[in-house]
Amino acid sequence: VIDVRNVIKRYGVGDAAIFALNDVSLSIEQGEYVAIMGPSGSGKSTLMNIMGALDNVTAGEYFLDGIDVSSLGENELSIVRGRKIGFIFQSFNLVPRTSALANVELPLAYQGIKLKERRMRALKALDLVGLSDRVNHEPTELSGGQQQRAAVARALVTRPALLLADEPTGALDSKSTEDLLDLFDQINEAGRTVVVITHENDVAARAKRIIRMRDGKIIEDVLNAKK
Amino acid sequence: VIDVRNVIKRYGVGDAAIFALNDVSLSIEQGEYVAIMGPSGSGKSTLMNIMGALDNVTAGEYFLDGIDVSSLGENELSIVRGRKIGFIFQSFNLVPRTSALANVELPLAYQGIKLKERRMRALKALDLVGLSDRVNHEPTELSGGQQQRAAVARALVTRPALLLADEPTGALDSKSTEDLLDLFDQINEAGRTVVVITHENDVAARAKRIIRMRDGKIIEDVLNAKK
Ligand SMILES: Nc1ncnc2c1ncn2[C@@H]1O[C@H](COP(=O)(O)OP(=O)(O)OP(=O)(O)O)[C@@H](O)[C@H]1O
Ligand SMILES: Nc1ncnc2c1ncn2[C@@H]1O[C@H](COP(=O)(O)OP(=O)(O)OP(=O)(O)O)[C@@H](O)[C@H]1O
Ligand SMILES: [Mg+2]
Ligand SMILES: [Mg+2]
Repeated sequence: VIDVRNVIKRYGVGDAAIFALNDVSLSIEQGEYVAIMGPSGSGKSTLMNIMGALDNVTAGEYFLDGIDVSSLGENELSIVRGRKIGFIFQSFNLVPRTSALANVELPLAYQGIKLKERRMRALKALDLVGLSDRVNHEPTELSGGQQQRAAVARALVTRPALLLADEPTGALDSKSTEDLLDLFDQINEAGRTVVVITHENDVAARAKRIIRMRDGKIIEDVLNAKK
Repeated sequence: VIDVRNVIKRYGVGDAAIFALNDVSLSIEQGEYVAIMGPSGSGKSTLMNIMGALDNVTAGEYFLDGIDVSSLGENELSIVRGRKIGFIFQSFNLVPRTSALANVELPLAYQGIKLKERRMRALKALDLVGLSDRVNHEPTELSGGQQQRAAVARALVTRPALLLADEPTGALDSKSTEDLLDLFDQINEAGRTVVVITHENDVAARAKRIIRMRDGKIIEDVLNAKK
């Protein structure tokens, strides 16, 4: 599914250049459950943006399901992303002044799914994350944890084969965290690929493989002994 | 310092009304270190916004250093806030397309502090949170954890008597979290009042008093046995 080969992501040039990713190679098969950990600024979100075809590499190659992503135009990329990948961003990225329901329906609207089906699937996804009583609230009318759960519902509503989640439990209390991780387990057991960036050990403990980064490099890639 | 009396915060009317705070009373003395915990949606951020005079109560009273906040106009409120309170928001609230340095200087500029002193104090605050090498980066050029640390620097730069922090470590790895909590300890030992909202037990463990909320009410208010 994911095949990152010698990828460099650089910002700026010369002495002031910052290497967010510095020669990273990584492959992830369908159905894997992988956690990515590492200090603040080590390149985790940058790697997720590359894996989600949201950002370009400075050097190296990236193949998503065998397709060379650099050979696709923006239109083809957004179709591939919309069909295959669910994103949970570190800063939620909900559309402001738009209800939780409309936010969750959005990815389905892009796929041309009719209103009746969209509405039914979006309500079901919001129920899964415990937000049935807040479906008409806009982002400013939701607490931090509720916004994060709405973002999770939006990522799951298209039933993506690949879920990329960046700190999905950062704003959640322990009960909501447990519920969410149980949901991820179910998704993975159904054969979908899950990649989770986290700095919380109890979140990483659910994954079958743990990757650690530092200064833009992968410094460790091990199977989770507890699994 | 903080004297909340029978405060209600309600959104909407009639059957659809939501009581974010439902008859909350709380007083905090100068120099206290208090943690506020509770499930997602239980009213923690709403309570912080009331304590920071950023939001109005539906019913009840709020006294900040003995002053009835409802008797002040917006101009007087922003002076009181600017002088006395440092805020760390759950969603960072950095000014976009503005460098970390300029973001941290902002509260000092509001107080009319000259550029030379502003610059020196802002650089020192950014150094305290480990961001000396990112002072010219704008929010989109910072990782999630770096943005959170810039927001912490901005809250501390005015040396406020009261620090209100909402999930200040949500996006931080364990080392950055430890460093930040050490900083809060130093601030509290210097006699400043610290109020931290968190769902992480190791963050709450640093406080001397722990308050728990549920459905807009305070259900527990105990001294931290470990302290
Ligand atoms: N503008 C609004 N309109 C309607 N309801 C609102 C509004 N703002 C907040 N709420 C509701 O008030 C309740 C309390 O919200 P608050 O943000 O204080 O929760 P919290 O304890 O900080 O939760 P979290 O841990 O998820 O950040 C929530 O149920 C939320 O949906
Ligand atoms: N547009 C940009 N310009 C310059 N530097 C950038 C830019 N975007 C990111 N960076 C830098 O790249 C590095 C990697 O950032 P990234 O967001 O991937 O970190 P992260 O591992 O996700 O950290 P966190 O745990 O804090 O979220 C950081 O040091 C950051 O400052
Ligand atoms: Mg990140
Ligand atoms: Mg909150």
